[in-house]
Amino acid sequence: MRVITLANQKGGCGKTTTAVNLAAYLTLKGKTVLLVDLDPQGSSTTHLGMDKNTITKTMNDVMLGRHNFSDIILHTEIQGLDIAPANNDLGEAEMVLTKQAFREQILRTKLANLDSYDYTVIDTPPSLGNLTMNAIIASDTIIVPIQTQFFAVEGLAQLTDLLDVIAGMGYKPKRRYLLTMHNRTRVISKRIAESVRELFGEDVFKVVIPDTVKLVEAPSYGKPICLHAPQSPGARSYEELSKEVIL
Amino acid sequence: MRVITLANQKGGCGKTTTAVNLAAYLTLKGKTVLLVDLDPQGSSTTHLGMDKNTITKTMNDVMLGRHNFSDIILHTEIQGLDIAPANNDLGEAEMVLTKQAFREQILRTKLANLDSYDYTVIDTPPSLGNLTMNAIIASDTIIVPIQTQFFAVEGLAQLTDLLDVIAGMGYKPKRRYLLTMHNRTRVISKRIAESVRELFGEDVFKVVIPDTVKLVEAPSYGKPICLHAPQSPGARSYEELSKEVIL
Ligand SMILES: Nc1ncnc2c1ncn2[C@@H]1O[C@H](COP(=O)(O)OP(=O)(O)OP(=O)(O)O)[C@@H](O)[C@H]1O
Ligand SMILES: Nc1ncnc2c1ncn2[C@@H]1O[C@H](COP(=O)(O)OP(=O)(O)OP(=O)(O)O)[C@@H](O)[C@H]1O
Ligand SMILES: [Mg+2]
Ligand SMILES: [Mg+2]
Repeated sequence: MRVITLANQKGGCGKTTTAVNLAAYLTLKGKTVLLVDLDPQGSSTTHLGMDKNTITKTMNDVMLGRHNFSDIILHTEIQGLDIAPANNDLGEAEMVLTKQAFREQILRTKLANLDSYDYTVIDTPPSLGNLTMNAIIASDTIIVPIQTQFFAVEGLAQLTDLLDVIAGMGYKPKRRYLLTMHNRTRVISKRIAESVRELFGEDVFKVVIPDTVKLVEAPSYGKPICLHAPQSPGARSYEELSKEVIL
Repeated sequence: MRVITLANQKGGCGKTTTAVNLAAYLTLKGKTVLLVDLDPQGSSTTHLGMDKNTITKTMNDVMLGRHNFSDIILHTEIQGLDIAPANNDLGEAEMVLTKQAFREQILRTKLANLDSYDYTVIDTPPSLGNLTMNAIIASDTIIVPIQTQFFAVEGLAQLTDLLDVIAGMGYKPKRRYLLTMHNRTRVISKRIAESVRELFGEDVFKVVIPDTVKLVEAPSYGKPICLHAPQSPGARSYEELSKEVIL
């Protein structure tokens, strides 16, 4: 099973949008996929049309050892795409884990027992705490969404430092970078895209996700873009991404 | 002295952009303003053209009692606008404060000794931890930037809950809401704007900040919008905001 984590402590850069739409397109390509929502905001859970306030068993229970994945997994309207949901309760695990030993390997151990999926895609919160640490350590690939806006590159040093610390512990997931919310008419977008490709070379995905309203609308309909607007540029770019990921 | 905090744990919603540009326009209206950067990302510090990696005394020192505001305050290129800078060091205060008593009133006490400014504007990180708690308790007004996108309204409940807890402690700053990154051509923007006005009525500023590239570019030139593109729609909307704030 491949495990992919979306991580970047910069808020609003496209982690949830990418996790949900990549997971959906991997499924359409014939893979079985588990989407793990590890963000107490529960955005991935909401994005797939679930009511996070009525869900009683969440990733909080898995991280605190009260339940296994099989107890909390829900099917979605896309055949082959399941979700391990989250809501605000997950804030408890972030705090409790601070005081435990070996707290950063919980998710890795729990996922090791799950082998009925081809891919696990993990959405993380906009902070570099215990939950994000657990996700990175459980993964073989980290995808870092980078908005093509000024502050986007500034904050990468903190994430890179954390990845280096984790590499020192012996966990060395591949690092891939995805340019998102790209607006071809804006010079700043091109400038940032060029500097990111200079910095990270081949590790940057060839596909660039455009800044497009259909990706903003999709979550309000509780659907991934492949169901909300399958012919749109946003949908095609996430389909491209799924092809590059599978390679 | 009036104290205004920009707060919203949703990342990338325009806290820094609003803090910097509101502070700049208040200064242009003849007020003396201190901009306090309380975000370890140091975005406000960078946005005003400072190199956060060469600054040795920051808000971290003020929050940990090692320095007073007067030891760390820097002048900016706008006459009448000063900044209390931040960088990654500030992450230390967030952690240390967790273990101290009366930790949430430190900023309020430190600001009480400063009376040479008409306004203090505080930028906060995208989380509801000790730093944001300190900023809220020190303030008479909280401005919550709300992007006119789907997830923007979802996460407000957590911030409202925190404000209610703080109100229970006897600190009741006014709550004002600012619609930002508004794109007139997108139906979703209009829908969100309408539902925010229904929810919060008169507490929503009349001015709406448009989604405009000049506001994305300005930080990469280290300048507020009033210097980078003073005639642009983005500049005019922040000037409008400063007028509404002064009223
Ligand atoms: N390519 C895109 N074009 C236009 N808008 C986008 C795009 N990708 C994401 N968005 C919008 O930007 C906002 C932030 O995206 P998203 O929620 O995916 O980011 P995030 O990194 O998960 O945020 P958080 O840090 O809060 O978890 C959302 O309103 C989303 O609809
Ligand atoms: N009105 C606007 N139009 C277009 N882009 C904007 C606007 N306001 C902010 N932005 C851009 O959106 C991104 C996020 O804005 P900003 O950094 O102000 O948000 P923030 O809430 O301070 O983020 P963080 O949560 O990381 O502190 C920046 O790249 C900024 O340039
Ligand atoms: Mg998210
Ligand atoms: Mg900010």
